[in-house]
Amino acid sequence: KPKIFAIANQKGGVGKTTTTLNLAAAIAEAGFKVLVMDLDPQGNASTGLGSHADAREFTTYDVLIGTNVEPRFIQKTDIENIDLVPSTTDLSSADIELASAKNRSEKLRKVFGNSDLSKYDYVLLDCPPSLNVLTVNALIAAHALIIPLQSEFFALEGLSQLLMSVREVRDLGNPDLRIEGVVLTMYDARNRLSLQVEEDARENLGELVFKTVIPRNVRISEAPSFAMPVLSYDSRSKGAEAYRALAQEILARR
Amino acid sequence: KPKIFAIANQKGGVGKTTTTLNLAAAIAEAGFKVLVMDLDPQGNASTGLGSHADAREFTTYDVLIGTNVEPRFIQKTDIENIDLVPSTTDLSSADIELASAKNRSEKLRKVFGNSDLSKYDYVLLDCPPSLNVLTVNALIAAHALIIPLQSEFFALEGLSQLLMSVREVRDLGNPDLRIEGVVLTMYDARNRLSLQVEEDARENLGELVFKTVIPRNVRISEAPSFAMPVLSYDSRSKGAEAYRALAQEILARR
Ligand SMILES: Nc1ncnc2c1ncn2[C@@H]1O[C@H](COP(=O)(O)OP(=O)(O)OP(=O)(O)O)[C@@H](O)[C@H]1O
Ligand SMILES: Nc1ncnc2c1ncn2[C@@H]1O[C@H](COP(=O)(O)OP(=O)(O)OP(=O)(O)O)[C@@H](O)[C@H]1O
Ligand SMILES: [Mg+2]
Ligand SMILES: [Mg+2]
Repeated sequence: KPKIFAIANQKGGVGKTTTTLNLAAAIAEAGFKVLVMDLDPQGNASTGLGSHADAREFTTYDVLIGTNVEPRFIQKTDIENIDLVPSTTDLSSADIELASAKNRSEKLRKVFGNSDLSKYDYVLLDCPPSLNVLTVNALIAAHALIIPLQSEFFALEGLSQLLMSVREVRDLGNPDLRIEGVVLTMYDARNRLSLQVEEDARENLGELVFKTVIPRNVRISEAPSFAMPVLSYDSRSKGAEAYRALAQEILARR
Repeated sequence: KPKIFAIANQKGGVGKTTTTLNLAAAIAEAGFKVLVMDLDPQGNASTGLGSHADAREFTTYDVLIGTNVEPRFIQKTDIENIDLVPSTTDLSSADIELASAKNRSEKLRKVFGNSDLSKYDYVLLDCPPSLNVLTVNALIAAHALIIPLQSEFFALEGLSQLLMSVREVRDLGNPDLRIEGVVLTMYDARNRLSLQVEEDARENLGELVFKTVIPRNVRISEAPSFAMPVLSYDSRSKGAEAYRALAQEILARR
């Protein structure tokens, strides 16, 4: 029943976690139930939702080596309508442990198939900055991919690699994987580079690029140190408003 | 003879490539010979030094699966005193190919041991945003580690993971690995978060933190689209000056 989004881009620091957290918060605020699953061993999405590093008894690691998403793996968060499966650095050993398994890339999809996630409307998968086995598992388990694109030169260079990987994933096991959209992040209208990246992206990707653009906004980067999304930290900030607009674009497609 | 630095941090987008490129440029400007080796399949350091994606016949992949750094693997760049071993996405299969090899983590050190790199004073290894086999190879082959630390909350959270990995690498095979230093990047003195991260870093890490701080500077992020370090793109910019100061701190230790 839930729609499963992977938030992925192998380029580092482009706003994957920030988009996962704040899109989840905006969708939850609109009254829909969201499960966030942290597939990054760094555990930033977990921290950003208020999960303490020493209170993560069960994590995404347990999901990947298990058979289904057991209810005890899921933590409540302080935010209404958002639940979390956190991660710790243990998750980086999933890479090695899954390495020898047959169908190692389809593990997460298989586990979702055995799980009852019907209470959720959306599942958001925060991916690490790599096209490793964790990200590939997310791409195979997901219905659609949301690509945060930082408004910088190196980020644009990485986009073609990512789109090639999407084609490979479709051949590998998820022919129905769609691109929900590309969202420009850390956009600064005074910066020529931002305008150039936006122009290039819209020219090459057209409708795939969300109309909503996420501006560079200091309140967004302050929010994680208070262990909450920017929608809770500073509800009227430009960052919060932008993520609400992004959520509306996605919810309108229901 | 050359001093080998790994520039690493598993957190994405913290300025690893930017520091590799511009520190190399500043050291080269001071008259020392530098070899940059791109260990990131994204190939950003290669692009940043003007290497065209379709002109990378030999790459770091050839180094890792070979026995020594053959002269044909090394490209000249447009910058005096800087040579490059570029990378392409082929490098991400090194992960899988090395997976079954014995001593897979020591491959790069072994290759360096069989190579004549005596014409260089410094070798800089740009690492991907992960603690995978590529980064571990760099940490085992290096004399010292330079850690770019973005002045943001999530970046600080990742630092303790990285320092733990350094301890593991020392046990694993490189007991002499030193931390050359932690360099604060994208620092904005008007932003409370930057001041807080600096305070935390200097309090916990003391002398390990370089005196030089790299400011957020738009000229730094524009330079890669002109395929050159900021020292060439805008020599008098705050970004260029900061990387010169960082180089001076490191060169003074010779
Ligand atoms: N729109 C924005 N305005 C200001 N700062 C932002 C914005 N989006 C993200 N940031 C900050 O930029 C940094 C990188 O963002 P984030 O950690 O979400 O990227 P990521 O792609 O998840 O990184 P990684 O590749 O390490 O997983 C963080 O410190 C975050 O707070
Ligand atoms: N001091 C700075 N001021 C402004 N922009 C910067 C600065 N340092 C880096 N950048 C920009 O921030 C982005 C991230 O930097 P960079 O790509 O060097 O990080 P990285 O750690 O190498 O990323 P990855 O984890 O993907 O390898 C780039 O677009 C770069 O141009
Ligand atoms: Mg992240
Ligand atoms: Mg890089």
